[in-house]
Amino acid sequence: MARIVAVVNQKGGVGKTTTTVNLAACLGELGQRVLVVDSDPQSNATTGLGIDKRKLRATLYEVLLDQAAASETRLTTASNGVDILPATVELTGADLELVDAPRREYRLRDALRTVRDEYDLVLIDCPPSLGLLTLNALVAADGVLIPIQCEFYALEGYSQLLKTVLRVRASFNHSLAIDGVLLTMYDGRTANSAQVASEVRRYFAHLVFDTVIARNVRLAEAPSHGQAISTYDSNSKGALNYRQLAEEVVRRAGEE
Amino acid sequence: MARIVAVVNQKGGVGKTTTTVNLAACLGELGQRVLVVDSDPQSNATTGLGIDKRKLRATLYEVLLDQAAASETRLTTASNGVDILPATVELTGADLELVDAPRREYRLRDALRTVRDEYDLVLIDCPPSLGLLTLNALVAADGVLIPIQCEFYALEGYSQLLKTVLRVRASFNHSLAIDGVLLTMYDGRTANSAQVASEVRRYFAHLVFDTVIARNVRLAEAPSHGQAISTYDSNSKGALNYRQLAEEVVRRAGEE
Ligand SMILES: Nc1ncnc2c1ncn2[C@@H]1O[C@H](COP(=O)(O)OP(=O)(O)OP(=O)(O)O)[C@@H](O)[C@H]1O
Ligand SMILES: Nc1ncnc2c1ncn2[C@@H]1O[C@H](COP(=O)(O)OP(=O)(O)OP(=O)(O)O)[C@@H](O)[C@H]1O
Ligand SMILES: [Mg+2]
Ligand SMILES: [Mg+2]
Repeated sequence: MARIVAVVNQKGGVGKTTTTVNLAACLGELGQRVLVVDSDPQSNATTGLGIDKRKLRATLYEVLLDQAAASETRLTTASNGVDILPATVELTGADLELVDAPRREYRLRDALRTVRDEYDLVLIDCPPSLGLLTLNALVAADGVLIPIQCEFYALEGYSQLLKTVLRVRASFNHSLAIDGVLLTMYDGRTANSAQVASEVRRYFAHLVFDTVIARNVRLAEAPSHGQAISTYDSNSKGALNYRQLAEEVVRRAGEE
Repeated sequence: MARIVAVVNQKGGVGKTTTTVNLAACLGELGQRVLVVDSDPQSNATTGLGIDKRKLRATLYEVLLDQAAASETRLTTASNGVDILPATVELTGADLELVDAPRREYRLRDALRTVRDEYDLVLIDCPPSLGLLTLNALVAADGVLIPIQCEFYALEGYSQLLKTVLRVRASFNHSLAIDGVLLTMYDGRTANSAQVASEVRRYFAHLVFDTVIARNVRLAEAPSHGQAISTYDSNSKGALNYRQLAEEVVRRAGEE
């Protein structure tokens, strides 16, 4: 049975989508079957995996509103072993339309129940907010992966995030765990990155992945080609880092 | 009477806070009086302007809930001519508490009416979402300033943002204008930045500021010292760019 992991941090631009897309692709290279769920109306993960949004008949929006099944909405991608449950900007409407709906927090969890057994891992890319879409992801998930950018402002949001995780654990999903904290955009040339990294390690201790994702411009270029880094530039530092992360994720899963 | 400008983009990490803090400081250097309103629970602008959050008695949260007046909550900062209406993580609660409140969209607008005449400009730093806090900012504002990071993923969100601006203009605030679009984190070493910049100019035409903010690590370092770039490193590229922007904003205001 697949583990469902929400990639979440309400601080914006910390590498949630970049981590979701590239970790999925690198796990696919290791022979794992991964479903990416794009739960951000900006739908960057859908574009990052090369999907043409203009051709989509159904997306996560229809799935959450019970107008389509997850099994009919997911698509294969150009990355081996990686499927996606895509999104478009229409997903913004789900917040409003589900305000009074029954079981509105459990919609994603219920929808994924029908497909999760076909995968080793489900990765949910969350928007930079703690609204209904992120709440759905946290209720559906077994664990969270928290990317933290190695820059000062990124240090200020995680107490809010942890409070939200604890609240979801208390009211909706008792087994929600923190699978790991990932340091991203580490820039070895500045003291800033090292200071932030050591502060994060002090706070989160063993939860912090050994793998650190360095700042690497190839990671920012790959999405414009609709490719994961392992396809766009297999020899880049970004590809190396995300392959290391994929191996660490597999190793950690085996140790549980 | 002060112009109220909301610095807004639901895409995360595009430079909203960095622009709010540094544009305010550089306008202060030109002799303008600026009020920064921090309407993001992550309260990065509050930290970026050197405020110790542990010592705050009242913040924007109390102001929105009518428990404190804006005039008693704002603080002076170390940047000449710049005051701040600070925030803490508690602001997250405003969303929930105002759900059924009367005039919930007008709370910020009403609160700022009492202080705006003491300033030349009010800059509202928004969170990376289009929820009630951003809605309050759009209803209170005369115009919006939209930072767009020169990276591919940042191209995918502005249709959602423009729809929201139009909706607010139709239902709450008929005179809301787009004051400008600011290109940020431009990295001359990669083709990516130039492609994104030309795409943004094609879409927004004359609305795009002539000033482009280059990627400059000193901008990411300044917040850890609680200083604006003009204080932290006055000779940096980042300080130069934001001074240029301040001059352009003043020039544009004069031409209206
Ligand atoms: N390690 C890295 N090195 C360089 N650029 C990166 C790296 N990781 C991500 N980026 C770029 O930084 C920007 C922000 O990353 P990304 O969009 O993945 O963050 P996010 O947390 O998903 O943002 P949002 O909060 O808007 O969802 C993107 O343009 C991305 O291409
Ligand atoms: N021109 C720049 N060059 C280098 N770093 C920058 C630049 N502008 C902003 N940064 C850094 O990039 C990160 C994101 O910027 P910032 O926090 O201002 O964005 P934001 O849009 O306010 O994010 P959020 O969506 O979380 O509110 C911060 O660590 C900031 O210090
Ligand atoms: Mg994202
Ligand atoms: Mg910000």
